[in-house]
Amino acid sequence: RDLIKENIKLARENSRILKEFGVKSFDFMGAIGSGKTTIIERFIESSNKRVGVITGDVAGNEDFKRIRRLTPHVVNINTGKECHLDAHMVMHALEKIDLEKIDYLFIENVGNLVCPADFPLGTDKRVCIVSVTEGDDMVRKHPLIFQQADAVVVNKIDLSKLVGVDIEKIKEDVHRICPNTALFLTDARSGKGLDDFFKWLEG
Amino acid sequence: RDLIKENIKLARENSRILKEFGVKSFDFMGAIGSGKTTIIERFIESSNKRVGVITGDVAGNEDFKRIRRLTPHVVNINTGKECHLDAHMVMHALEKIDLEKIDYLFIENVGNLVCPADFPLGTDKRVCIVSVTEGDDMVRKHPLIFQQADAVVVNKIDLSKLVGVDIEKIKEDVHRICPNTALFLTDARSGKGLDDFFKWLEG
Ligand SMILES: Nc1nc2c(ncn2[C@@H]2O[C@H](COP(=O)(O)OP(=O)(O)OP(=O)(O)O)[C@@H](O)[C@H]2O)c(=O)[nH]1
Ligand SMILES: Nc1nc2c(ncn2[C@@H]2O[C@H](COP(=O)(O)OP(=O)(O)OP(=O)(O)O)[C@@H](O)[C@H]2O)c(=O)[nH]1
Ligand SMILES: [Mg+2]
Ligand SMILES: [Mg+2]
Ligand SMILES: [Zn+2]
Ligand SMILES: [Zn+2]
Repeated sequence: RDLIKENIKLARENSRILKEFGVKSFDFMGAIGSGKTTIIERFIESSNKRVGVITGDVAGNEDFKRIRRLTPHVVNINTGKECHLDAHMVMHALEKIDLEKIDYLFIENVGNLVCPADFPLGTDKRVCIVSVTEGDDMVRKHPLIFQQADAVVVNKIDLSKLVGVDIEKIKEDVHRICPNTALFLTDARSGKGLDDFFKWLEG
Repeated sequence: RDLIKENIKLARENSRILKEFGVKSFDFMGAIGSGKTTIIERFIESSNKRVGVITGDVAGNEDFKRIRRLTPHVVNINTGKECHLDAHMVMHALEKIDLEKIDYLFIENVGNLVCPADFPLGTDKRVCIVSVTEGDDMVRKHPLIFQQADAVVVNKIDLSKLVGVDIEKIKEDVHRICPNTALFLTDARSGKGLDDFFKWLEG
């Protein structure tokens, strides 16, 4: 479809601009409420890098307000009826960020394990963040987005027994469905497992 | 758009067929992993009604296999790239269910709080099921789907303290954004709060 081709063209343009300014960039995809904003907050709090963020949501500015407390370089995108960000939206958001003043850019995509897979944004890496509270089968159920990701984060591991989820089953699915993808197990509330993930981001 | 108009036409047709057979029907929308399948399982286990189910997922038959253990009247729909069920897919699924043999039909939609809002399926009622583990702002962030729902279920209330979520905030959002929608607070693992919700379904 033309939409996908047009998006790839714009994503390449975004990538060119980010590289020109030497900004390392990440597309944080994942399920609704999996912990995307919390993990970005933890990174900003623990890193000495200058961080910019684009928050993507269907409506409102909840995530924008949370990030705004930690960095001035943040832009909100409301997608309205669209259930994913695309490279065109990101292109306009980049115009509003002073790329000279940041080292890292996180783009928090709309919570959805389907459509974001088809719309790369032009970032260096793509990460898919899910939570054990969603059950142990979300990787099997949504293979395409995990195959597009460079890393998978399985968050809220502190709650696995309380939802009756066997983390080994999730690990097996990741190894089967996306064997070349880095896998991190985290608890973003206590910070457990985040060090390894942040080292991979800065790697 | 024509797609939406065409969908409404087919949804009316589905509704006509279901009413002809006297089948009470429900569209279970909601976030990924919020507890939709678990709540349907609980209903089948506790009710004396004959239940049919259409399970909608992007890929695989995980939910189908779970429901198959409880009722023979179950059909799986794989939506592939689509992040929502539509009336056309449901029309074909209905052809595979013996509607004479069931009293209730549950349609478990794809986990997504955006697009299902625009695609009614022709059921009597629409329910939106979210979980406290997704945070306390998912109603504010996705107003459209909650305004389409006849009832909202906030599930996994047993975990609210562990994710730092204030249920009162969610209740306030529901009263503000969709004041005419019935609200149920549940813990589908222990069964707490399900009686009231099931009474509303059978009401
Ligand atoms: N117990 C526990 N709670 C967590 C963890 N990570 C995040 N939370 C909680 O989960 C809820 C959702 O976290 P967010 O960071 O808002 O999730 P999100 O993915 O950004 O959500 P959306 O942007 O709405 O899709 C909040 O109440 C967090 O406090 C974790 O590792 N363990
Ligand atoms: N603690 C707790 N766990 C729950 C509750 N309801 C469901 N779970 C668990 O949450 C996970 C997801 O439940 P499912 O019923 O598969 O959720 P779903 O909405 O059908 O998921 P998808 O079809 O993948 O979108 C499972 O591990 C369940 O055991 C609850 O009320 N409390
Ligand atoms: Mg967020
Ligand atoms: Mg399910
Ligand atoms: Zn989409
Ligand atoms: Zn959609």
